[in-house]
Amino acid sequence: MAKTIVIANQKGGVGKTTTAINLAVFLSKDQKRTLLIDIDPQGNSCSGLGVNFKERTGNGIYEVLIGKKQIKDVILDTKYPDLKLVPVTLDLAGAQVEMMGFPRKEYVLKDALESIKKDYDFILIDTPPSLGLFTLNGLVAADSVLIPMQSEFYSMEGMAQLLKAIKIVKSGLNKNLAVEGVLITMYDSRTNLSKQVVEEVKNYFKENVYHTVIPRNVRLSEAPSHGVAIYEYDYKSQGAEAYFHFGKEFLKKAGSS
Amino acid sequence: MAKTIVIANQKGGVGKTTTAINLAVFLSKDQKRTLLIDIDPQGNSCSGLGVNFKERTGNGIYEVLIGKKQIKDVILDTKYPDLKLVPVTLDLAGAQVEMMGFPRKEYVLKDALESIKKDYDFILIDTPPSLGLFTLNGLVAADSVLIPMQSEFYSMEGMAQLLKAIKIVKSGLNKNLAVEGVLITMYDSRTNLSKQVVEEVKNYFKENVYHTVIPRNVRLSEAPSHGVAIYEYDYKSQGAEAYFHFGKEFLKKAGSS
Ligand SMILES: Nc1ncnc2c1ncn2[C@@H]1O[C@H](COP(=O)(O)OP(=O)(O)OP(=O)(O)O)[C@@H](O)[C@H]1O
Ligand SMILES: Nc1ncnc2c1ncn2[C@@H]1O[C@H](COP(=O)(O)OP(=O)(O)OP(=O)(O)O)[C@@H](O)[C@H]1O
Ligand SMILES: [Mg+2]
Ligand SMILES: [Mg+2]
Repeated sequence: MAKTIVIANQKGGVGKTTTAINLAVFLSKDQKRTLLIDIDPQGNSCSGLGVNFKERTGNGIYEVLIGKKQIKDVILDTKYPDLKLVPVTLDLAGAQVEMMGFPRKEYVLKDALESIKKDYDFILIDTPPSLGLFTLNGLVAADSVLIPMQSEFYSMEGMAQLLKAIKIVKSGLNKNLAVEGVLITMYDSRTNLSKQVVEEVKNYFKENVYHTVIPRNVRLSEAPSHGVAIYEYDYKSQGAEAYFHFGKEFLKKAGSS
Repeated sequence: MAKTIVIANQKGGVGKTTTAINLAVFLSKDQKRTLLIDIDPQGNSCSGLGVNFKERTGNGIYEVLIGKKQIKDVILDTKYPDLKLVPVTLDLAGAQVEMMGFPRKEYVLKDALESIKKDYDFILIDTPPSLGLFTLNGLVAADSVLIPMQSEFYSMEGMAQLLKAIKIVKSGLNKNLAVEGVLITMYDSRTNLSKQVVEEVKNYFKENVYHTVIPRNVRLSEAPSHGVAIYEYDYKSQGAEAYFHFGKEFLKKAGSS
């Protein structure tokens, strides 16, 4: 049975998509059958894996959420044998209003995943930078939440809101929701700010913070324009090394819980 | 009569708030009566100016949007004499669902601003990283849109969606909406990626792109933790110099249109 993990943080640009893609590819290279679901209308998980807009018309998470298609009919292959992708189509942006009237609007993704969970070891869900209906669907469908956290001042500000949202979901819609872990991203060892934020994050989240810290590394921001994960783009880079260590630490922690 | 400018880009972490704060302070220092409205539930424009969560209960943009308060009753002073702030309260996150049933749900902010436009030279609106109802209210209330654009691959991806949303608003809800300009942010002259994106942005937006480019500069990310704009935090930094030049270029362009 798949372990379902939602990658969420309503602060924008903290590395949700970068973590989703590089973790998903790491897991698939470790022979874990992995499914990546992109539920962000921006579709960055798709474009970062080389699946462009044109290939995504009419067959994506939007059609599944409004009940037009089964999830198994929209799953795409990727360059990586053990990694499959559920793309987002541009129409998703309008779905939030459409879904407001659904009786089980928070459970739509969870219900859709029931039929395929047995086919995968891990299901990752990339979410948009908001606490709206799509992220809510991710939190309800997931076993746990992976929180990428940029080492910057504004990131700490948003933590209270995110934890409040997780608590609300845990008290009602998804009683089993746990925090998988907090991953510090874009760390710049030359700045005091990064060191201060890391200290605060460790005080706040204690053992939930991964030991691996992802440094700021331009190769990570170049890889998506080539449609590959960091390991293919530049396996010697600091970014590749960090996401590789994170993958191992993630498996050790996730595998045991 | 105030010129109203909405700062928008649904891609997360591109420098919307950093631009909103540093432009608002620049304008106020140039004796322009300026109002900054924070309509992002994260409230980063507030915290970046030293207005913390506790000071914002019960008196913010949320109360205005649901009709409980007049906008003039929630305007706060800031450290800067000619800069006033409309804060966001935490309840805003829930307002989107509440407002779905309003007859003029896209015009609520525009209507609220009518009564105070004569008191200001500029009104700036900081928006969340999405194309939801709050950003839509900003696009309908504004005369023009200022688009901060990070020099990264995913930023270009989102441009088509943003321009489509602007076009839709222009065709119906706000016929006068114009593009004020595109500001390139977090530029790193050492990387090819930055150069490539800038090239593409200039091809795409032509004379709408500001000549001033904001470099990546850690002092910009440190300033908000002190609750001041970059000019006070470190006026000799590259970040202060860049936002100062941007302010002048902005006034030249905005003043003349
Ligand atoms: N460790 C890193 N070093 C340098 N650049 C990075 C790093 N991680 C991500 N980036 C770049 O920073 C930008 C933001 O990252 P990303 O898009 O993954 O964040 P996100 O949280 O998914 O954003 P959004 O909130 O818009 O969904 C991207 O251009 C990405 O390529
Ligand atoms: N030119 C810059 N150089 C370095 N850091 C910057 C720069 N501009 C902004 N930052 C930092 O990058 C992060 C993202 O910027 P900011 O929060 O202003 O973006 P945003 O578009 O408002 O994000 P959101 O989409 O979450 O609202 C912040 O931590 C900010 O301090
Ligand atoms: Mg993303
Ligand atoms: Mg912001």
